[in-house]
Amino acid sequence: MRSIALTNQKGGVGKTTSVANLGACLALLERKVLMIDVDPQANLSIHYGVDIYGDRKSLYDLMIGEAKVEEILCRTNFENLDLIPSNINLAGAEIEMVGVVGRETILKEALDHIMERYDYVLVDCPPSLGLLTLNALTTVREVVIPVQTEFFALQGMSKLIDTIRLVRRRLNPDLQVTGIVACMYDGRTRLAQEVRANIEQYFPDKLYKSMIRKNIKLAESPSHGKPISSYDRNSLGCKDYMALAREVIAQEA
Amino acid sequence: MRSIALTNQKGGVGKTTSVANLGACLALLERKVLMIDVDPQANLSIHYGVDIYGDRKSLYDLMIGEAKVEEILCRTNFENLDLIPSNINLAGAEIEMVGVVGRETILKEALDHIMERYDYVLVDCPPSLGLLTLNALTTVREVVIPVQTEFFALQGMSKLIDTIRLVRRRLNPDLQVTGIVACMYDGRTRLAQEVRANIEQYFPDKLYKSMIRKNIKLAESPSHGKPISSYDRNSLGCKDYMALAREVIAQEA
Ligand SMILES: Nc1ncnc2c1ncn2[C@@H]1O[C@H](COP(=O)(O)OP(=O)(O)OP(=O)(O)O)[C@@H](O)[C@H]1O
Ligand SMILES: Nc1ncnc2c1ncn2[C@@H]1O[C@H](COP(=O)(O)OP(=O)(O)OP(=O)(O)O)[C@@H](O)[C@H]1O
Ligand SMILES: [Mg+2]
Ligand SMILES: [Mg+2]
Repeated sequence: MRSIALTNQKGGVGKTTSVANLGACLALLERKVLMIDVDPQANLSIHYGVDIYGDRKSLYDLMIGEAKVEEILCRTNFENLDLIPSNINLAGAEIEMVGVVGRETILKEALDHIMERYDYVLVDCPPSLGLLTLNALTTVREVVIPVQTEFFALQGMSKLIDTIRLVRRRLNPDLQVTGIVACMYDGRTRLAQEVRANIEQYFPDKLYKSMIRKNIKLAESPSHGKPISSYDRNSLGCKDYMALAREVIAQEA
Repeated sequence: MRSIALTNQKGGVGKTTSVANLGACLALLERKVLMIDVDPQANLSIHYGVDIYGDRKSLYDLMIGEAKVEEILCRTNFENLDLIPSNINLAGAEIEMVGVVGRETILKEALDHIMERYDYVLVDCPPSLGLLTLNALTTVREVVIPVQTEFFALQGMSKLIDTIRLVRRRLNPDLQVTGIVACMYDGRTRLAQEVRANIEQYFPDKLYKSMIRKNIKLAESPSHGKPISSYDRNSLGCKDYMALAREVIAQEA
């Protein structure tokens, strides 16, 4: 079982789009996949058509001990692909957890026993390095960092790497950054090429060869409640995420 | 004096780009402008070339009472344009403030006496609705919401409007949403047109006529430590932010 958090405190870089579509592509390649939405904005849950405004229990209820995993686990319409949804109540957890003993390990404790049933567990994080992201980093063994190839992309990376190191030292000795994925890549601009070259210099061997190009179909698919592999199988977006999925699988060896 | 928070908990929608460039354009139109960076990622500070890794005191020190405003206020290289920078220490403030009495009003108390010296105070917020954003919403009288014309844009708006209503009722009776600005607009895509039509339907009279089109120069200018008006005065990005600045000024009447 591989467990991977997709995190980057910079907003709007492609975290949710990557979990939603990498998850679907891994499932198409016959891996059993669980996606977990740890963002109170619940964009991943929305991406898969979950009604986040209803009174269905979600990740928040699990973290405060008012629901079991089995009650909140959703089967998506796609084979080999399950989802643990979140909703806006999760925003309260950050403040509510501040005083709890072992506050960074609540998620791991709640999920540990079911993660073994999957080949891949992918976690979508909010755009911050607060308690929810710390819980995600304590629950998984791998981190994949989506970056937008724009100027602010590299600014936050050192803080993110520091946080990962701290979590590894104090909470989760197995945690490793196993990849960086360039999202919304537009190879025609000099800026994107420069930022990409910078990432390769600072983080040699971490940047996946597969880059996710800007593709409007990827921005349209969430409004249909589907991943790209179902919304438009022939799009560039789907080709790119399938290539990424194959590259992620190739790391299994 | 007009005080405006640019906030949206959705990440990467153009908050920082809007504060940086609307601020610069208002200054060119002879308004005295103060920009305040309330995001621990300090992208606005970086956008203006502030060294956020040095030991210069910043917003965090002001909020914990270890610096006066006069010590942290920066003059930018641009006339009529000042900046209160932040840095990563500010991330600690969220957790440190949880138990403080009147925790949402710390920023207002620290800034009240200097805001009167300006015609416009623009506040850049982090991508969340936590204590830092609540402090910003308690300090200003107006909210402008940058939205990216993509599917997830409308998802978070109801939570944002609820939070603004709550702050108005409990902490800041003057708080009003005075505008919504469409950022990174690409009029060629059906998705952008649909989302824009949705915004106009849900929030009649709030959407500024001036839309900020996608323009690579806007993404390049932060790496030069300058606003668009100085980096490329003839770019579409500069024309769009100048038009927005004029529209914001026209609301003064
Ligand atoms: N490769 C791509 N091509 C075109 N649009 C994309 C691509 N990847 C993501 N998008 C769009 O860009 C926006 C930001 O992406 P997304 O929401 O996945 O980022 P995020 O990092 O999860 O954001 P947040 O920080 O708010 O959680 C969304 O509207 C999404 O549909
Ligand atoms: N109109 C535009 N055209 C092209 N690029 C843009 C435009 N507006 C913003 N950008 C770029 O898009 C990215 C996101 O913008 P920005 O950082 O301003 O958003 P934000 O809402 O402040 O993000 P965060 O949620 O992380 O604070 C940046 O790389 C920025 O340079
Ligand atoms: Mg997201
Ligand atoms: Mg920003």
